[in-house]
Amino acid sequence: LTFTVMIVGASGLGKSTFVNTLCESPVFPKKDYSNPEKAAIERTVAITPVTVDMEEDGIKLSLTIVDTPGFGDNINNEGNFLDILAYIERQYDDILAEESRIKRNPKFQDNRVHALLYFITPTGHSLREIDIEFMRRLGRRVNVIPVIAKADSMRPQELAAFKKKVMEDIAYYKIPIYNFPYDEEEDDDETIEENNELRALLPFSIVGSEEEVVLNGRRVRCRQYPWGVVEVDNSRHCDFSKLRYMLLSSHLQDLKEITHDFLYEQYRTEKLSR
Amino acid sequence: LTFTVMIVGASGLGKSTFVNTLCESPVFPKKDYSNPEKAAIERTVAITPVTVDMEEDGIKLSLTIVDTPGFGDNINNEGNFLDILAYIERQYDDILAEESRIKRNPKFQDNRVHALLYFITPTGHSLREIDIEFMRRLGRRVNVIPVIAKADSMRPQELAAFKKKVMEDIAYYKIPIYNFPYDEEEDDDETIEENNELRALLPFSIVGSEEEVVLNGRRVRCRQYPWGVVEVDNSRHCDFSKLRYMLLSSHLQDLKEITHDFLYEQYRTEKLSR
Ligand SMILES: Nc1nc2c(ncn2[C@@H]2O[C@H](COP(=O)(O)OP(=O)(O)O)[C@@H](O)[C@H]2O)c(=O)[nH]1
Ligand SMILES: Nc1nc2c(ncn2[C@@H]2O[C@H](COP(=O)(O)OP(=O)(O)O)[C@@H](O)[C@H]2O)c(=O)[nH]1
Repeated sequence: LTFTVMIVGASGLGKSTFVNTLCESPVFPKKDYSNPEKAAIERTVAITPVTVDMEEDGIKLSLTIVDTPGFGDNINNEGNFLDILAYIERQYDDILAEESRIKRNPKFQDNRVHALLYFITPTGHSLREIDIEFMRRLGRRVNVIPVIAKADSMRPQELAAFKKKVMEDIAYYKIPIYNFPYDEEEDDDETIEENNELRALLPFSIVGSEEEVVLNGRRVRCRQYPWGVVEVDNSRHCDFSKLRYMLLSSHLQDLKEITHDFLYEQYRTEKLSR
Repeated sequence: LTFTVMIVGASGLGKSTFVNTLCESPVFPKKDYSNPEKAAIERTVAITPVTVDMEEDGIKLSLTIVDTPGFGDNINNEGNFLDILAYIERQYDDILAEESRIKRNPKFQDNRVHALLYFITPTGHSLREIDIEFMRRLGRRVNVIPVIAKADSMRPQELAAFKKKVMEDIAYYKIPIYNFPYDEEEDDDETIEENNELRALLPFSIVGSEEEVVLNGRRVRCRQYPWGVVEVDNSRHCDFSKLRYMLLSSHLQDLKEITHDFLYEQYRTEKLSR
């Protein structure tokens, strides 16, 4: 079983930490920013896929994570956006080329991006122009799943209000996102219920941590502050565990199917009609 | 006694909350983002000074706060920067014009900016290109005091490491900031010691809050999370009280003198030599 997820958002929103938390291993080691010259070089690293072998519910999963250079950090960010879009479309072009070959390539690998996690800066206000622009343009090519980064910087009422505003912006600006579709005819009540519950949580609030602490006898992934401890897997603290379950388990297949049957087909039609 | 401070940084970094916390009154009411159309309009509001009458250590202070539209939110941010620089220079131009008048204007008001608080996004990495560029260019015209916004989103070791990296970047990129200068000859040991302590805290970590809660019988300004309570005035939680004291009390005079004797003079020389 294979699955590819791309991670997009400004530098410092906890994306590397999230990936390491998701995969339960240091997939992206801590970058070295201690040296300003080195930091400048690290910032311009290109888009790099990394594959991790995992097991979910007893099923082996080869998960490919595509990290993207922190965007939104520059005075002008159009270049970053175009690189990301080009990467996504290149994987579609490879499929297109392979489809048209008379002699198939037996070693061919499908590297299409099945989901793009877009990390929203927890401003507490509404989506920024850069978020609207990027999600709207990327949403035509890939399943965009908006997440609120560093959700532990928001109080519960701020988080609830922010989620509501972000979803209003997404509707208002007609930003296409993955919204847990179901088939009234085909899906059973339990599936419909699950989809409604997950959609109601959007955008998912994320807290990531590679630190483990023993709390009340259990090992817990958390962020320890002088004033308290935020638990990654505690659904009263954030939606991390729900996001992980839907991405790697319950909705993995649907994300792949939509990519193949709809998003890829859309690209193919547009490209062949030019 | 008058003093003007400008507040600069991306939207959602808690700038309005900080001002309200500093002045202990709702100087900047909560903006209305509930309506996407309204939010878009609010975002483009121009640079607006607001004056608040306060009392510090029994001394009456007329504090002018200059809010700037959230910058760094756009795909291209050069326009925002130019507006801020233009505002600062316009106040110098007014002084220049008044200096040259034969018949003085008795109602003339000195609106020069004495300190600019630059809100750094708490990424945990290093300064972003936009921070380096803006602080370096603004630092030539005004006393720039870097502060780390939403410091409660960082664990103590992350905050200490980030402060260190930011100061290394400031040195490496030669960013001029207000760094608590003292005169070996003129200043007494206590003043030198105080300046060294304040400089060692840079950039100041900020947490703001308009909410008050009773904790252990005292009224405390704080942010209440499900996992604990962050106290604004607790120096183990952030540097807010130290920043407030130096800005409105101990270093107010020095910031005004540097603005008048050095930064304004620099501008005047450059402008008259063109
Ligand atoms: N408040 C908060 N900080 C986090 C979280 N996850 C990571 N961080 C911290 O944010 C900083 C940047 O994290 P990193 O994963 O390198 O972010 P990236 O640049 O987006 O990859 C580090 O100091 C992390 O420890 C989180 O969920 N909440
Ligand atoms: N974590 C954290 N959030 C804050 C802090 N100060 C304000 N906020 C929240 O951040 C959001 C934006 O605050 P606001 O003052 O409007 O930011 P501004 O856009 O920079 O003026 C609101 O939800 C605030 O409650 C702080 O010190 N820490």
